[in-house]
Amino acid sequence: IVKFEALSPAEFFRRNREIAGFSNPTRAIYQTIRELVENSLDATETFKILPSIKIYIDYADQSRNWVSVYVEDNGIGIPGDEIPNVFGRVFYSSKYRIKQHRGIFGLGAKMVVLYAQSTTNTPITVRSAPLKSDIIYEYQLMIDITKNEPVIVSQKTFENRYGWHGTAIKVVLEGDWPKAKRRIEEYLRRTAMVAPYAEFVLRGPDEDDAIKIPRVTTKMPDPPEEGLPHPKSVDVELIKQLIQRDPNMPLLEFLVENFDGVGETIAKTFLDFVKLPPDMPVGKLVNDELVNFVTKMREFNGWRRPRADWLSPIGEDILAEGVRFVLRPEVVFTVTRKPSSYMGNPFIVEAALAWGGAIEPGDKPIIYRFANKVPLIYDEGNDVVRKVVDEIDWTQYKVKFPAPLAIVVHICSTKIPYASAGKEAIAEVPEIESEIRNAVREVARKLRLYITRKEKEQELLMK
Amino acid sequence: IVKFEALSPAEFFRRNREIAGFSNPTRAIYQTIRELVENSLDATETFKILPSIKIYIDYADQSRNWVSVYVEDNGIGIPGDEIPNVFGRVFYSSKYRIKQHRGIFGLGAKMVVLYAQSTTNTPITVRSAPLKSDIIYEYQLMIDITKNEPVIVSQKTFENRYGWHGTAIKVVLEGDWPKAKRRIEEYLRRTAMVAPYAEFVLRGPDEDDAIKIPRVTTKMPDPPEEGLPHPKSVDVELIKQLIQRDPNMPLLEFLVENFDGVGETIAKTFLDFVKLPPDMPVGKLVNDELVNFVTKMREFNGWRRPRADWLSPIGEDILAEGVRFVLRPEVVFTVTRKPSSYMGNPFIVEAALAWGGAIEPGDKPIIYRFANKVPLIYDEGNDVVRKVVDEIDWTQYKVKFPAPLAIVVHICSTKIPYASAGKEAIAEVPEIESEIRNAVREVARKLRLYITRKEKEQELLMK
Ligand SMILES: Nc1ncnc2c1ncn2[C@@H]1O[C@H](COP(=O)(O)OP(=O)(O)OP(=O)(O)O)[C@@H](O)[C@H]1O
Ligand SMILES: Nc1ncnc2c1ncn2[C@@H]1O[C@H](COP(=O)(O)OP(=O)(O)OP(=O)(O)O)[C@@H](O)[C@H]1O
Ligand SMILES: [Mg+2]
Ligand SMILES: [Mg+2]
Repeated sequence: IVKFEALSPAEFFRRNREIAGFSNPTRAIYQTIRELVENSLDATETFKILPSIKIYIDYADQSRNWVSVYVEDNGIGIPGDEIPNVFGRVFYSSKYRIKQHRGIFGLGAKMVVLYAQSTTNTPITVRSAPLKSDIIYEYQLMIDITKNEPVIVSQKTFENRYGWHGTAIKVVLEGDWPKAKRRIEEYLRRTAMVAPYAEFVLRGPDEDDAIKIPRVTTKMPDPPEEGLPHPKSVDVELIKQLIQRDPNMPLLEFLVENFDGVGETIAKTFLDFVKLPPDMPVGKLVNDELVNFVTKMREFNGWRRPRADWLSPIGEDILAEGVRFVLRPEVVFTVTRKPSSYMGNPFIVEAALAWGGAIEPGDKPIIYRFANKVPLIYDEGNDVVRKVVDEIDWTQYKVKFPAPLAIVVHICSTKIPYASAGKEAIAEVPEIESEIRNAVREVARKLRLYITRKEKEQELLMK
Repeated sequence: IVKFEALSPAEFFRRNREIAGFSNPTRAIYQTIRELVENSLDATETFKILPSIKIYIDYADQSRNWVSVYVEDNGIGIPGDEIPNVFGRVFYSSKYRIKQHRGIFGLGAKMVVLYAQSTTNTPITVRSAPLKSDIIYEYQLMIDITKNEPVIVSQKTFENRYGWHGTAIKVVLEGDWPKAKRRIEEYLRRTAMVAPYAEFVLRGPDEDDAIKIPRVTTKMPDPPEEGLPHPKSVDVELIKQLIQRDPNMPLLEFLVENFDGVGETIAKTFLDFVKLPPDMPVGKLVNDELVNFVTKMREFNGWRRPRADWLSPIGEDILAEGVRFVLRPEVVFTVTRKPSSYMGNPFIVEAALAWGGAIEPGDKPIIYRFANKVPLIYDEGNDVVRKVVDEIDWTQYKVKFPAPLAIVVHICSTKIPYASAGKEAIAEVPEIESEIRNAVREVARKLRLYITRKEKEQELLMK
């Protein structure tokens, strides 16, 4: 007898938490901290606030490996009425937009709650004050796993006497801090490499467990704007959803209003190309004509290229400062490539090459990978960046191994094609791979110039 | 202004299809075929039916890269009233049980429908007849993505005149058959390696595109039974759900009825250990007492070890036949290890070592990885099997590279810890890693014995 069942999204991720990175108590505490820190960075830097983030870890019950994790930021806070869903409903997010953020899935904060609840049955405590709010909201929440809904265990408000804004979260979970400590410190150091305008305090449970990462600049990249989808990124479902909003809208207006890279002239040219009248109500587009319309949108080569206003690359100077501070090399070369796109999604690749100084010589380059400023630490074996760097013939750039060489690659996009919900590796996309190759070669050429000049100086000194 | 949204599971996976393996048209047609073939194998072999599976691929519209994929099996079919949810509701499955299956997520068939619908806007056609059914059901279905519900486009029944049973599925999607063809053929060959009792016909769109993989044995492993969770695998949420079913049940009975490895004597010993009365109604277990109960269940060492009746390993003989047929080596050694467990989930590792014959000599062993009889083809770089095989010093086993050596590793479990929803790699679990190491060493020792004997024979011949 075969018995069929449906699961709520919360139940699915409770049972399959490995696919979101919570595979064991060591990795779980690492993933908890990174999901919360990434939310804090999205809530500060995207809004031109210099991030100040505190991370306090304490032993809650050492006999059971229980740790309490506290993360506090000075970000834009969460509106009081949104706090329950933000932490209690899987697939709930403010980042389902065409805009560069670290977050993408609407899952991270919920995985933290699911994992903590499954291991310690304790609620998450959230305190938050939006900008200019007179009130500080405090909730204790759990998830009703069968319904995928928040359960409010307690709720109170305080007068916001000192004009605080931000979010503070406390959660108790089963986690192996001693085993995870190294990775978490490394994660924060790498985060600082690409966000040198952020300050972090990490305070662990033991006396000597404190790390202070100061801000080394107040320069921040311009935050991204919110965009519209590009015609090359559409699929049938998206078009259907857009048509639903106003089926009477004329085709011409539909194209101009809803898509990036489409002005009136271009829209008219496209409508000629597909042989449809500009004033036809878009709701009349159905079945095979609709599919054809979508296919032709992706095929048409007359659209303007996807804009990069929805992106916020680190920038060559800020990236150099971050790499200099963390790796302390003899010299750093950086490049921010021109915007490119894959399937209508704009992306930018940035690379840094650090040489000498405090960098340990190795048999191959040390690699630091980032996607939307998030350090990717696990799963390097499969990642396209490792593949590209290993395929380069470094002797062409005057590098003989062992050599003190580190490569930093950052890909930012409105849609990072993550290979899994744990955000550790990027799926194979040919356009991205080729841009990474170009970026690494560009900084490698700068290194070759530097090495050549140093060799010439050496020769002159010898005479 | 920050705008919050909720997504249905269908919408989430439509937008993030890369985390389920549908990252581009080449990989999408591969993933489509594997999801359907894995469902067909689960519907046959689990019920002692010798699998016969047909896979027909045709060009539906070459100008748009549209292919039609047809998969038919002779399995137990799908009950007529369940067909809509099976294909139209994400997180719907008959495999959310304690039992070894290829399926685990309740997502595969839905991803096929989502991808096809997003690229061609055409419904999936499903025809199915359960065992001994007088009726054949036929549906045309799509998914209402916003609601995560099936949309029945058409529905009919036929008289089942010839007593057919099984399922036939036809779907039209954007897919790059020429690029995917090699990988799909390799996938089928590897599937046959661990299921030599199954027959496959793969017929592509071009004249010469036909592969017939015949059955080479009618011996099948015993199918798994359905089990109960083991106490070491529980978390708080699971216990809460079990308590809900009958809060008045006495603790002793609750333990004996709901868990594997728990008889009355053991249950009494455990209740002494946690100092709780055997007749206490389980619903009285709340808050910290409940969490303590769960923690102690995982800590207690008196449970019987997890049973392997819920598993269905390939078996040393069947595995040898499959490897011999596909790789045509000079010699094969196989081992099926004793059952082991991780976090209360039983698992068995099986390994085969194939040497010489038609195997190409290489600089390191060729690896074939399987999880619950599913070939893992992508993402080898990160997989624990590659790591274990590379760490072995093969000279200890009289192997000098280049050498014609292939290693097959199969892990079967009631819960395979997949690293992502695309089922290509396994997350790191220490117990599994150590069992893989033991299995590979065991077959390596058999190879060393063989090589030593051959050397001695050579010496005798020389004299
Ligand atoms: N510290 C914070 N400050 C302000 N808003 C926050 C904070 N943490 C979470 N949020 C809000 O809650 C939402 C849900 O967070 P969650 O981490 O679950 O998903 P996400 O960040 O959108 O995506 P991802 O799953 O990829 O992390 C965010 O989109 C954001 O709007
Ligand atoms: N060919 C088939 N024959 C019989 N039953 C099938 C067939 N295909 C699918 N099913 C049923 O539909 C359910 C859903 O299939 P689906 O592939 O979506 O999920 P799953 O196989 O349970 O898990 P996974 O997502 O890991 O593949 C299965 O559990 C099974 O009960
Ligand atoms: Mg997040
Ligand atoms: Mg399946």
